[in-house]
Amino acid sequence: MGKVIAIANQKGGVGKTTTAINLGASLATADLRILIVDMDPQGNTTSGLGVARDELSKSLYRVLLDSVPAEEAIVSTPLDGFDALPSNRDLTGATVELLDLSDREYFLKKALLPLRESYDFILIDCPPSLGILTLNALVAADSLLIPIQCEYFALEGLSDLFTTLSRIRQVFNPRLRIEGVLLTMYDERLNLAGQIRDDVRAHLGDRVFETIIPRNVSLAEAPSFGKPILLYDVRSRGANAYLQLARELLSRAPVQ
Amino acid sequence: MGKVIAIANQKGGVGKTTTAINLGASLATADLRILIVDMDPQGNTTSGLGVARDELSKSLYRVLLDSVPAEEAIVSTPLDGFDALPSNRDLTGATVELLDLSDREYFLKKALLPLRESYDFILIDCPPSLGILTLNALVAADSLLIPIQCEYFALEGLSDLFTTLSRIRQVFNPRLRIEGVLLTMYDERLNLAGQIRDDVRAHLGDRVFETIIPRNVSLAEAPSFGKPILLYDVRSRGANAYLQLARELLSRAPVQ
Ligand SMILES: Nc1ncnc2c1ncn2[C@@H]1O[C@H](COP(=O)(O)OP(=O)(O)OP(=O)(O)O)[C@@H](O)[C@H]1O
Ligand SMILES: Nc1ncnc2c1ncn2[C@@H]1O[C@H](COP(=O)(O)OP(=O)(O)OP(=O)(O)O)[C@@H](O)[C@H]1O
Ligand SMILES: [Mg+2]
Ligand SMILES: [Mg+2]
Repeated sequence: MGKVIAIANQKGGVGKTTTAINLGASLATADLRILIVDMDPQGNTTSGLGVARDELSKSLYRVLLDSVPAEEAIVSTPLDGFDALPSNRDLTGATVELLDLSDREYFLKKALLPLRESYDFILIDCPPSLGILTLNALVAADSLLIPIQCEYFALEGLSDLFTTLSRIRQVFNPRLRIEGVLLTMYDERLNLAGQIRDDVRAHLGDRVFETIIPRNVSLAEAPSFGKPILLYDVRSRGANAYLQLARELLSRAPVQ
Repeated sequence: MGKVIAIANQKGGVGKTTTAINLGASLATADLRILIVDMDPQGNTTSGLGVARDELSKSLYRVLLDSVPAEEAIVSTPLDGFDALPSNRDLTGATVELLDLSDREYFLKKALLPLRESYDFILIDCPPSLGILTLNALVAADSLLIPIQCEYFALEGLSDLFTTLSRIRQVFNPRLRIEGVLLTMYDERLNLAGQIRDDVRAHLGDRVFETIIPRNVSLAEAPSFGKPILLYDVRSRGANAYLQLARELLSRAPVQ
C-alpha cells in the first residue's frame, strides 16, 4: 500500500518542486516505484522532468474534473520506476471550479485511490498557497513534508502552515502526520542560514530532518535539461544530499 | 495623481516583497510620498517593515470587506514619507469571500481611489498566484512590475503571466502597461544566471530594466530587523541596486 506524501509550504520559492523531483528520483534508485503528482498550475514538476506541458492530451485537470482515470494520464520520466501525473495550464481553472462542488476537498484523494497499490510512494508537489489545490493534497496525504529556506520570511509562514495542518486533521484527515521539515538552499558561508537552522531546530526538534540540502547550482541547472539531478550531475553536492534524504526518510517514522 | 504599480509574478520566491519594500524605500528618499500595499496573506511586506501583524486592529482585509476607509488602516514605517497598508492572516479569508461577490475584481481599485491624491506612488505586493487578490491588484494598477529570478523555472511562468495580462487589458483595465521586468538575485559567478539574463533580454527587449539586482545577503537579513535595506546596510550592493532602480524607474516611461 503506497504512502502518499504532500510537499507543501505556502511560502514561494523554498524548494518544493526541486524536492519533489529529486527526492522522488532518489527513492526510485532504491528500487521503489514512485509517482510524482504535479498539483501546481505552474507545472514546474512537469517541465522539470522534460514533459511537454502543451502537448498533454490527458493531464491532472482532466483526472480531477473530467473523470479521466489517473492511470491514463500518467507518463514516464527519464528514470525507471519513476512516473509522473503531469499538469498544464488547465489546472488554473480547477482552483475556481472545485470551489463550487460539494466534497471539493476530496477530489485528489478519490483520484489517487486506485493508484495506491501500484506505487510505494506518491509525492504531491503543491503550489505556493493554502488554497483548494493544496487542501486537496493535504486531504489525500498520509504525511506532509515541509521544505523551508534558511531565510527570515520562511520562518514567518510556518505558524500559518501549522494552523492549517491542525484544521485539516480536525475536519478532513485525522491521520495526517508530519513527515519532516527539510532545510533547503543552505549556504554555510552565511550567518543568517546558521541562525535560521538553529531557530528551526529549537522550535521543531526531531521533526527536522538531519539532512540539509545545500545551495548548489546543479540543482538549479538540472530542470532546464528536463532531468533530476541524479541524471544531470550525480557527483554534485545537491545529488548527494537528496540521496541522503531518501535514505533518512526510509529509516525514520513520521512524527506528530 | 499618484501612480499605482502592481509587483506581481505567480512564481514563488522571485523577490516581489523584497522589491516592493526596497524600491518603495528608495523612492521615498527622493522626497516622494510612497504607499506600499500588502496584498499577500503571508504578510511578508508587513512584517518586513517591522509592523506587528497580530496586533493590527485595522488591516487590508477590513478595508476590502468591512468598508473601513483605507486611510484608517495605514501605518507609518521606519522611513519618513513611506507608509504601509498592512495585512494579517484575515486576508486569507478574502480569497474565498471575494469570489462570491459581483464586481469582485474591483474591490482594491475602489479602496485605493481616495488615496491616489495623497501619494506619488502606490506599490502593491502580490501573492505568488494569479488568483483573485493578484487580479484585484492588476485591475487597480496603472502598470505592472515583474521581478524574475535568473533561473529556469522563472522563464517558464512568464508566458502564463503575459496571457493573464492581456486578458486583464481586454476585460478590466485597458490602460494597464508594463512598468518593466526586473532581473533579481543575480549571481554573476553562475553561467545559468548569464544565460537567463540574455534569454530574457532577447525575448523582452526594452521592457527589461537596465538595473539588475545582485544576490546580496544584506537583502535577506534586513527584514529580520524590520527595516528596508537603506536603513539596515546603506553601503551594500543590494541597497545601491535598489537606489539605481528607483532612479531608472523615474527616468523611463512604461512600455506596452
Ligand atoms: N538547493 C538549491 N540550490 C540552488 N538552487 C535551488 C535549490 N533548490 C531549489 N533551487 C532553485 O531555486 C528556485 C526555487 O526552487 P523551486 O522552484 O523548487 O521552489 P518552489 O517552492 O517549488 O517554488 P514555488 O513556490 O514557485 O512552487 C528554482 O529556480 C530552483 O531551481
Ligand atoms: N537580491 C537578493 N539577494 C539575496 N536574497 C534575496 C534577494 N531578494 C530576495 N531575497 C531573499 O529571497 C527570499 C525570497 O524573496 P521574497 O520573499 O522577496 O520573494 P517573493 O517573490 O516575495 O516570495 P513569495 O512568492 O513567497 O511572495 C527572501 O528570503 C528574501 O529575503
Ligand atoms: Mg514549485
Ligand atoms: Mg512575497
